[in-house]
Amino acid sequence: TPKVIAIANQKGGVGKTTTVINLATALAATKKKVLILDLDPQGNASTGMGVREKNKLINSYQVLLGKRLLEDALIWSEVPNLAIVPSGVDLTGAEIELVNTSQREYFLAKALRKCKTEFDYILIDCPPSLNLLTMNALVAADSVLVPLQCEFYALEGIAMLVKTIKRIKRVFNPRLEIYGVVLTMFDKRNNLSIMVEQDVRNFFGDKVFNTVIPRNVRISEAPSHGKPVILYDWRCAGAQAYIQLAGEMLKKERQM
Amino acid sequence: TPKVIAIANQKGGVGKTTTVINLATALAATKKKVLILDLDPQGNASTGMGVREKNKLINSYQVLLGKRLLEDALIWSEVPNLAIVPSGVDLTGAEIELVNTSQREYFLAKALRKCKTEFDYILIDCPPSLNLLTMNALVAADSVLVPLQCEFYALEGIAMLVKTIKRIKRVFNPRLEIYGVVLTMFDKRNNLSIMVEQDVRNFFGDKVFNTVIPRNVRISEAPSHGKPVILYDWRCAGAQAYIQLAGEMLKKERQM
Ligand SMILES: Nc1ncnc2c1ncn2[C@@H]1O[C@H](COP(=O)(O)OP(=O)(O)OP(=O)(O)O)[C@@H](O)[C@H]1O
Ligand SMILES: Nc1ncnc2c1ncn2[C@@H]1O[C@H](COP(=O)(O)OP(=O)(O)OP(=O)(O)O)[C@@H](O)[C@H]1O
Ligand SMILES: [Mg+2]
Ligand SMILES: [Mg+2]
Repeated sequence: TPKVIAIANQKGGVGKTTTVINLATALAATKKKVLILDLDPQGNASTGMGVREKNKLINSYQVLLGKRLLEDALIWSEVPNLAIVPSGVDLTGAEIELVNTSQREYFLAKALRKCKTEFDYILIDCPPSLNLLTMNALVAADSVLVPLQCEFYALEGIAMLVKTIKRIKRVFNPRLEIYGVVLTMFDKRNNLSIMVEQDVRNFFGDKVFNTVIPRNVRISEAPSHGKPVILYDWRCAGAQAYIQLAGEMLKKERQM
Repeated sequence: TPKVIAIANQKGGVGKTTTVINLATALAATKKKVLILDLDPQGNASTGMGVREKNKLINSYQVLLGKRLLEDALIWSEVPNLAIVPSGVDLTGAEIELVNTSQREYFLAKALRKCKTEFDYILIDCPPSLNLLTMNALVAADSVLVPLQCEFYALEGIAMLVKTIKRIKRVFNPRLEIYGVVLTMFDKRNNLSIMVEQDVRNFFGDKVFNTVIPRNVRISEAPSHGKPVILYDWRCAGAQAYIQLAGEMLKKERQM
């Protein structure tokens, strides 16, 4: 059965989508079969993977509500071994649709259980909020990967996220664990980055990956070409960091 | 009556909170009486203005639901003429509480109408989402200021935001206008910034402020001191840009 990892953080713009796309690509390059599930109405993961005309496709909203099978919605990307379930604008309305249903937190877990395709990893891109979409992702997931931007406001939000994860684990999903924390947009010339890194390693200990993702302009250029940075410019510091992160992940898993 | 401006963009991390705090400070420095309303459960605007122990205070959640008057919740900041209604963690639950009530989009508009204090401006910091909190802000506001990060994903999200604003104007709040678009985190060494600026000026015309906010590390340091960057380091490029933005705003209003 696949390892389901939710990439979540309610703070906006911390590198959730960038981490999903590039980690998925790096894992797929090691012959793992990977699925990206885009659960953000903004649909940045879909665009970043080159999916066009999102509104014409079967999307994660229909899969979430059980109207379509995951297999019907998934699209194989230009990266071998990597598929994506694209997002749809109608995800914005999911909160209002789900809130009065019973089992509203379990919709995604039920949909993923029906998936027959053999994936090694399913990575879920979450919106910047602790709403029912993110809750569904945390209930369906085995673990949570937390991208943490090296900025003050991002650090402030971590306590709220950890509290929510603990509550979901207690009430809805006992197997949920924090898979790890990855520092993003790290700028070694900037004291703030260094300070945040120290704080985070003190707070989370060895849950923090050794690999740190540097601020790197090639990363922010890649989405306009509809490609992961690993395909856009694999030599750049950003791409190399994500390749290294995937390596560290796989090594950590072998030791478990 | 005060000019109510919602600072909104569902894309995360584009500089909404930073714009609210620093624009409010610059306007207050010109002797305008300004109120910041923190409608984001993350509470970054409250922290950035030096508000501590948020959970012990009366907050924007109670004001939104009509349980407390705005005057009971507001705190005068260390910046003369500038007050803030702090956010509370219970705002996360507001969506689920409001969704089944009638008039769920008008709660904030009703609460602001009861305000007796004479403010010239009320600036509302919105969460990174098009949820009921942001809807309430757009229904209560006279206009919307859109901070736009000079990045590809931020540009992609603009169409969705404009569509939502038009819908709110048509269905709930006929006076709602786009006050302006302000480019943030602009890096003149980066082609992507230049490309985004051209696209945005072509799309929005003179709705785009001439003032562009540069990427400036002092801006991201200021929140850890609980101060607007204008107080933390008024000489830096970031502070000067926000002072210039306030000037441009006031000039534009005089010409209307
Ligand atoms: N390491 C990096 N260096 C430079 N730019 C980056 C880096 N990581 C992400 N970015 C850029 O920063 C912006 C925010 O990243 P991204 O969209 O991945 O964050 P997010 O957490 O998914 O945002 P949201 O909360 O809106 O979903 C994007 O424009 C992205 O291209
Ligand atoms: N011009 C700038 N230069 C450098 N850093 C900036 C600039 N503007 C904002 N920042 C930093 O970038 C991060 C995102 O900004 P901010 O939190 O204001 O965005 P936001 O849109 O309010 O985010 P959210 O969507 O989570 O509410 C913060 O850490 C902030 O300090
Ligand atoms: Mg994202
Ligand atoms: Mg904010």
